[in-house]
Amino acid sequence: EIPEVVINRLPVYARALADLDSQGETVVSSHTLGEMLDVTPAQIRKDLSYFGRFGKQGRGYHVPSLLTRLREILGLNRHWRVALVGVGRLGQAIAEYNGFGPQGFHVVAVFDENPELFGKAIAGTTVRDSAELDGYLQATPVDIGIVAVPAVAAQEVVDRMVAGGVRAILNYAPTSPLVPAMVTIRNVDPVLAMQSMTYYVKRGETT
Amino acid sequence: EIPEVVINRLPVYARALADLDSQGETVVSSHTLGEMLDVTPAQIRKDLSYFGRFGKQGRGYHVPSLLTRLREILGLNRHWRVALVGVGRLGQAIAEYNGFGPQGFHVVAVFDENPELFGKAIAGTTVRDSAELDGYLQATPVDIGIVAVPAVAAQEVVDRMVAGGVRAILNYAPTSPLVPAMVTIRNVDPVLAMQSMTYYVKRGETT
Ligand SMILES: NC(=O)c1ccc[n+]([C@@H]2O[C@H](COP(=O)([O-])OP(=O)(O)OC[C@H]3O[C@@H](n4cnc5c(N)ncnc54)[C@H](O)[C@@H]3O)[C@@H](O)[C@H]2O)c1
Ligand SMILES: NC(=O)c1ccc[n+]([C@@H]2O[C@H](COP(=O)([O-])OP(=O)(O)OC[C@H]3O[C@@H](n4cnc5c(N)ncnc54)[C@H](O)[C@@H]3O)[C@@H](O)[C@H]2O)c1
Repeated sequence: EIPEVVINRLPVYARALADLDSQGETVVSSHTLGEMLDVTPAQIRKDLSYFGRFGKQGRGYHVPSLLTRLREILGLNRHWRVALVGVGRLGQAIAEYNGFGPQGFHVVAVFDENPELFGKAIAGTTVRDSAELDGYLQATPVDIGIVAVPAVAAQEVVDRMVAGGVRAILNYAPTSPLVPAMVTIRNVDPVLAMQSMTYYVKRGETT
Repeated sequence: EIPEVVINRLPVYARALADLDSQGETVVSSHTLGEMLDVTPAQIRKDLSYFGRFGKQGRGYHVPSLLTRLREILGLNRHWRVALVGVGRLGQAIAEYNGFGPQGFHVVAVFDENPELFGKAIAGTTVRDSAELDGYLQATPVDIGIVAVPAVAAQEVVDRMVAGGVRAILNYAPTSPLVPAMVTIRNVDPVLAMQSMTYYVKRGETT
C-alpha cells in the first residue's frame, strides 16, 4: 500500500515534468526537480522508487519517459467523466473552470434542485433537475463527482453519487461527508488551508 | 524547522479535538485520534513531539489542554483580517462562506476592477475599486489575502498584496504565483486533487 502523501505528490511531479517537457528539456536531476517543487531530492527518489527504477544515478531522469510513466500510474492518459451537483455561485464558477478540460476532466452533467436553474446552459451542457441524478448515474457511468451544495445537503448528495457508482468525490461544502472504503474523497477546505498559514504568519511576527 | 506536512496536519488535529471537546470527552488516546483521522498513532506522537511533551504514555491526551496548546501554536486564539480580490462568481461564494467567521477569519475588505460591482453590498461590507487596494493596505493591516481573479491577473494581485504587507495568501486562480520567502501561499487546485484521486479509481477498476 503506497502512502497517500506519496500519491498526492505525483501530480505535482507530473505537472513540473510537463512544464520541462514543453520547454524542450530532456533530462532533469532529482536535485533540480526538488528545487522547483520545494521537495528534497531524497524524497523524490524515495517516492518514485515505489513505482520502479527511474533514471541512472548521477545522470538524472529522462523527462518524456518519466512523464509518460507518471501519467500512466495516475491514469492521466485517459478521459474522466465528471458530474457536478450544485450550480449556485460556486458551482457556476466550477462548471466554467478552464483548468479541467486540458487535463482530461470533462464536466458531462450538472444538477441542481432549484427549478429556476433547470435547462440553463452552462459548460456546454444544460442544468438538470437533481431528482434525475440517480437515474442519470444508472444509465451513464461517471468517474468523479463534485459537490457544491450547502453543507446540510452534502452527505445526501454524496450517498447518491456513491450508490450511482461514482468512486471519486471532490467536496467543496464545509463538512466531511462519510464514504465507504472503495471511494476516495477530497475536501476543498479553505479554513484548514488558512489555519496552516497562520502558524507561519504568527512566527514571522516574532522574528 | 518543522516540516510543512506536520504544520498542515495540526489544524486537522485541532478540529478533531474541538469535536471531542464539544462532546464532553476529556481524554483521547493517539490510537483513537488516529482512527478518526486516518493517521497512524506513531505519526501523531511524532508530530506533537516537535512542540513539547503531551499526554502520558498509556494514559492518552487531555483533550482541552492539548486543544488549547494547538490553538496557541497555530494562532487560532486570535482574529485574522482577510481581504478578498475578485468578486465574480467564485469571489461572491467565498465572501459569503460561513466557515470563516466561527474560526476567527474575518473578511474585512473586498475588491474588484469591474465598475459595475463597486459599492455592491457583500459579506457585511461593500465592494471597493481594486485600484484602491494599495492605499487600503498601507492604511489598514491585513493578515490574509484571497485571490479569486482570472489566472492572468493573479501574479499582479499577489505582488500588490505582498507589497502592502500581506504575509499569507490563499490563491484560487489556476496558476502558481511566486512569492518572497517570508510569504506563505496556498493554491486551491481542484485539478491536482482530482489527479490524486484518479490513481485510486484506476486501481479500483483492476481489482
Ligand atoms: N471550499 C471552498 O473553497 C468554498 C468556497 C465558497 C463556498 N463554498 C461552499 O460551497 C457551497 C456552495 O456555495 P454557493 O455560494 O455556491 O451557494 P449557493 O447557495 O449560491 O449555491 C448552492 C446551490 O446548491 C443547490 N442545492 C442545495 N441543495 C441541493 C440538493 N440537495 N441537491 C441539488 N442542489 C442543491 C441550490 O439550489 C443552489 O443552487 C456551500 O456549501 C459553500 O459553503 C466552498
Ligand atoms: N480553485 C478552484 O476551486 C476554482 C473553482 C472555480 C474557479 N476558479 C478560478 O477562480 C477565478 C475566478 O473565477 P470566476 O468564475 O469567479 O470568474 P469571474 O470572471 O466570474 O470573476 C472574476 C472577477 O475578477 C475580477 N478581476 C479580474 N481581474 C482583476 C484584477 N486585476 N483586479 C481585481 N479584480 C479583477 C473580475 O472583474 C471578476 O469580477 C478564476 O481564475 C477561476 O479559474 C477556481
